[in-house]
Order: sequence, then structure tokens, then C-alpha cells
Amino acid sequence: MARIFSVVNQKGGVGKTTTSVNLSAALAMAGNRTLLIDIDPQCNATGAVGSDPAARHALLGESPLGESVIVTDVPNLGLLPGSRRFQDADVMANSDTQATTKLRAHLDSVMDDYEYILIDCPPSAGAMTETALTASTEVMIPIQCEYFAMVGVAQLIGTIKKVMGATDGRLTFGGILLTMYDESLELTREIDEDVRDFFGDIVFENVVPRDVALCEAPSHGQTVFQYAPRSRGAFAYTQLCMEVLQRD
Amino acid sequence: MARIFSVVNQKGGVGKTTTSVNLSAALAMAGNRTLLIDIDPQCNATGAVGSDPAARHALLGESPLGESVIVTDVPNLGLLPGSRRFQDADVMANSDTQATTKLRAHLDSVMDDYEYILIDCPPSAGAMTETALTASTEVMIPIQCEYFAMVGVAQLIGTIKKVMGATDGRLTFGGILLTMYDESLELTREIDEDVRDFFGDIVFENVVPRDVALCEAPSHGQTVFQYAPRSRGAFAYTQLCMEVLQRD
Ligand SMILES: Nc1ncnc2c1ncn2[C@@H]1O[C@H](COP(=O)(O)OP(=O)(O)OP(=O)(O)O)[C@@H](O)[C@H]1O
Ligand SMILES: Nc1ncnc2c1ncn2[C@@H]1O[C@H](COP(=O)(O)OP(=O)(O)OP(=O)(O)O)[C@@H](O)[C@H]1O
Ligand SMILES: [Mg+2]
Ligand SMILES: [Mg+2]
Repeated sequence: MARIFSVVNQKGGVGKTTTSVNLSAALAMAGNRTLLIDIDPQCNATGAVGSDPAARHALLGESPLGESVIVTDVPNLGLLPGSRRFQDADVMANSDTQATTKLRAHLDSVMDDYEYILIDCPPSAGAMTETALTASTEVMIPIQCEYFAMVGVAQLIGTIKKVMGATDGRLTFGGILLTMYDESLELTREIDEDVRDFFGDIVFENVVPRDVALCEAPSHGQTVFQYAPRSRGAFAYTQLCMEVLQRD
Repeated sequence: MARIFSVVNQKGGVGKTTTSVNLSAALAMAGNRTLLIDIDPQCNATGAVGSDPAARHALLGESPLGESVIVTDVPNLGLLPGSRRFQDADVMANSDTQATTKLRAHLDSVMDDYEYILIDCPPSAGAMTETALTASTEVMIPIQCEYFAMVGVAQLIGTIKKVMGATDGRLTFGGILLTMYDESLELTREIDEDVRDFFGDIVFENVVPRDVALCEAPSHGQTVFQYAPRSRGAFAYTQLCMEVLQRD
């Protein structure tokens, strides 16, 4: 029975894609069958593992999901690519619960083929993110250690609580991850303290430091483990992977 | 007759709000009557100048826009605050051209009161951004010097060209701004070269370096000029302001 994580935060540029890609790669390298799903119309997660967007998103189609999963060059890691046409899905997700039901049916059909499924969401608190949350078992929130990132979290928690209420306990908190952590900045230390005071144990002990290897890797279509295996970024996502496995 | 800039990029966290706030402050300090409009439901621009979100966005209301403009503590700078409820506007903007017509009517009613109007847009290429573009005279695109930021630009240019075609030359390119520029990084230099090769003179000569003052200022509800007037960030936005004034 797969653990399905939605990686969400309506604040832009906080590390959702970087976390989805590198955490799913670490989980796969640790021997877990893992599926990375890209539902952001920007298709950054798809490009980051060296693939191309699909003409039409498999989650909107009728054929079995397994047929659309792409094998990546990371052992145990499959990719369901994003589609730039996903804008139409946003409208679909808005109009009724049909999108949620379809997404859940698709995910239920592959739940037994994977131990971990990670869904990279777009920077919006809209219907697409809500649909992903409804189909997930855990929610992971990357938070950049900067002021604007904190402001939006309260609004995001509201959306998450709403979905938790509507799905009878299926969705739980998977964790909050502090990203782009620069311990030499006072602002980083302040945000760290505020987030841990407010959210307690939900916050992962491991943080992800700012590391240029994490922003260079995707331009080569590689995970940080392929691009710079001895970097601080690779070490941080390995540590995070261990912590996620321990929380099972 | 005001120059109306939409500050757009569907990629998240590239510096749209930081640019909208600090460029409008610099234009106001240079003696131009300036209006900053926040249409992002995150309301970051509103918080960055020390104000609070509105219960209902003035652009959705019937009363004259002038009545909802808030005076900030920056001389010549007015703010039309954002509203967290703007999610409903996204649906409204989706459904028909009614939102565009209303927004244009509102902006036309204040065009003569200001020399510059800047609209801070959310990280989405959706209808809300398209509505703002349709009501604007210029489009400004901040681009972070990182790989993902480049990937989405082609898609964004497509949306902009579509609006340009539909508004008979009202909308022109105001400029492309390179943000979070770190000249010690090879990736930054590569992106700089790619963007200037592709877009030529549209790209501003001035770039905005990475400067922690720019991410600390909003947590105090201040512009970078109030928070750290001698910082590299303040200098960069002053230089950008001069370049925008010269392009008139
Ligand atoms: N720890 C880090 N150190 C340095 N750069 C990072 C780090 N994490 C992410 N980045 C870079 O910061 C930028 C934003 O990260 P990313 O695209 O993963 O965020 P996102 O939340 O997915 O953005 P969006 O809201 O657009 O989906 C990217 O260019 C990425 O390469
Ligand atoms: N030149 C810079 N140097 C350092 N930090 C910066 C710079 N510009 C912006 N920032 C910080 O980076 C983060 C992202 O910037 P900002 O919020 O302006 O981007 P945005 O494009 O408006 O994001 P969103 O897509 O969520 O609307 C913020 O925390 C901001 O303070
Ligand atoms: Mg992303
Ligand atoms: Mg913003």
C-alpha cells in the first residue's frame, strides 16, 4: 500500500520541485519502488529527470496509468510526466468532483505497484492542489526560510484542514521541510524558530541548505545524486529520505 | 496618461513582488505619482508595504477605484491592496470577458491620476494574469538566473503574444529583468547570455543582485529604501528606475 505525498505550497519558488525530484530519487535508490507524478503545467519535475512533457496528461485519460509511466535512469523510479495542457485540468478540477474521483481511481489502480508516490504541485492553492491532496495519504510542505513563505502557510493549512475533514482521516501531515537554509542569516534562524514553535514534531529535523548543485542539476536533466553525489544538497536529501522512512 | 505595467512570470519565486514593490517605490521617490496594485491572493505586495489585505478586492467592486487606494508612507505611492478572496476572481476571469472589461474600466478611470501603475501578478499563466495583461500598456518579466526560470518563459511569451494580438498594439514589452543575479555562478552567466541573445534590447541593462536586504525588508513592512537605503538591492532598483524612466 503506497504512501502518497502531495508536495504543496502556493508560495512560488520554495523548493517543491527540487524536493519532489530529489526525495523520490533517494527513496528509489534506497530500494523502494517510487513514482514521481508531475501535475504542474510548468513540467519542471519532468524536465529535471531528463524527460519531455506529455501531449495530454495521463491523469485525464482513460487508459491504465501504468501504460503512461516512463522509466527513468534512476533504478526503481518511474515518472508520470506533466502536460503543459494541464491548464484545462484546472478548469475541470474546478467544475466538480469528477477530477478528484478520476485521480483517486487512477492512483488506487497503481497503489500496490509502488511503496512511494510523490506528486509535485503547482504554486497555487487552487483546485488542482486540492484535487491532489484529496487523493493523497500525506502532505509535505517545503518552506523557504524567508518572510513571504511564512505568510502564506496559514492560508495553506486552512486548505489542508478542509481536505482532511472531507476525506475521513485518509490525509495526514507527512512533514514540513525547511529549504534554502542559510544558517549565517538571522532571518533563517528566526523562521526556523517560528516554524518549530508553531508546528512542533511535524517539522523534519533535517533541513536543506542552499547549494548551487541543486539548481544546476536540473539543467542537465539529472537528480542531484547523478550530478553532484558528494554535494551538501545530495547529503541533505539522503538524510531527509532516512527521516521519511523512519516516520512510516 | 499612465504607463501600466503587469509584472508577470508563472514561475514561482522569481522576484515579481520584490520588483513591483521596490520599483514602484523608486518611481514614486523620483516624483512620479505611482499606484501599486496587488492581484495575487497571497497579498505579498500588500504586506511588503505594511498594509493589510482587503476583505473584497476593489477591482471586483462597483465603487470608484480612487476610494479604495491606500496612502503608504512612501510619498507619491498609493496601494490598491490584494484580497485573499481573489480565488473567486480567478473563476470570474475564467468565465468571460466581463472581468477584463471591468478591470479596464477601473484602470481607465484612474489613468490620469498616475504616471505609473504596477500590477503584481500571481505565479500563474492563467486567466488572472491574462486579464491584467489585457488592461496593461507594458509587460515586465522578472527572470531568476536559474534553469527552471528559463523553461517557462517560452510558454509565457506565447500568452503575452496572444494578448498583444487581441488588444491592437496597446500592450508592448516593458522589459525583462534579471533577478537574484550572482556573478560568481557560472549558471547565472549562462542564463544572462541566453536571455540577451534571445531577447536583445528588451532586456534591461541593469540586473538585481542577490541581496539579503531584499528579503529582510518585507518582514518589516518596508521597502528596501526604507529598510537598507545604502544596500546593493536599493542601488539596483534605483538604477532600474532610471532605465525605466529613460525608456518612456
Ligand atoms: N536548497 C537549494 N539551494 C539552492 N537552490 C535551490 C534549492 N532548492 C531549490 N533551488 C532552486 O531554487 C529555484 C526554485 O526551486 P523550485 O523550482 O524547486 O521551487 P518550486 O516551489 O517548485 O517553484 P514553483 O512554485 O515555480 O513550482 C530553482 O531554480 C531551484 O533550482
Ligand atoms: N535580489 C534578491 N536577493 C535576495 N532575495 C530576493 C531577491 N529578490 C527576491 N528575493 C526573495 O526571494 C523570495 C521570492 O521573491 P518574490 O516573493 O518577490 O518572488 P515572486 O515571483 O513574487 O514569488 P511568487 O511567485 O510566490 O509570487 C522572497 O523571499 C524575496 O524576499
Ligand atoms: Mg515547482
Ligand atoms: Mg509574488
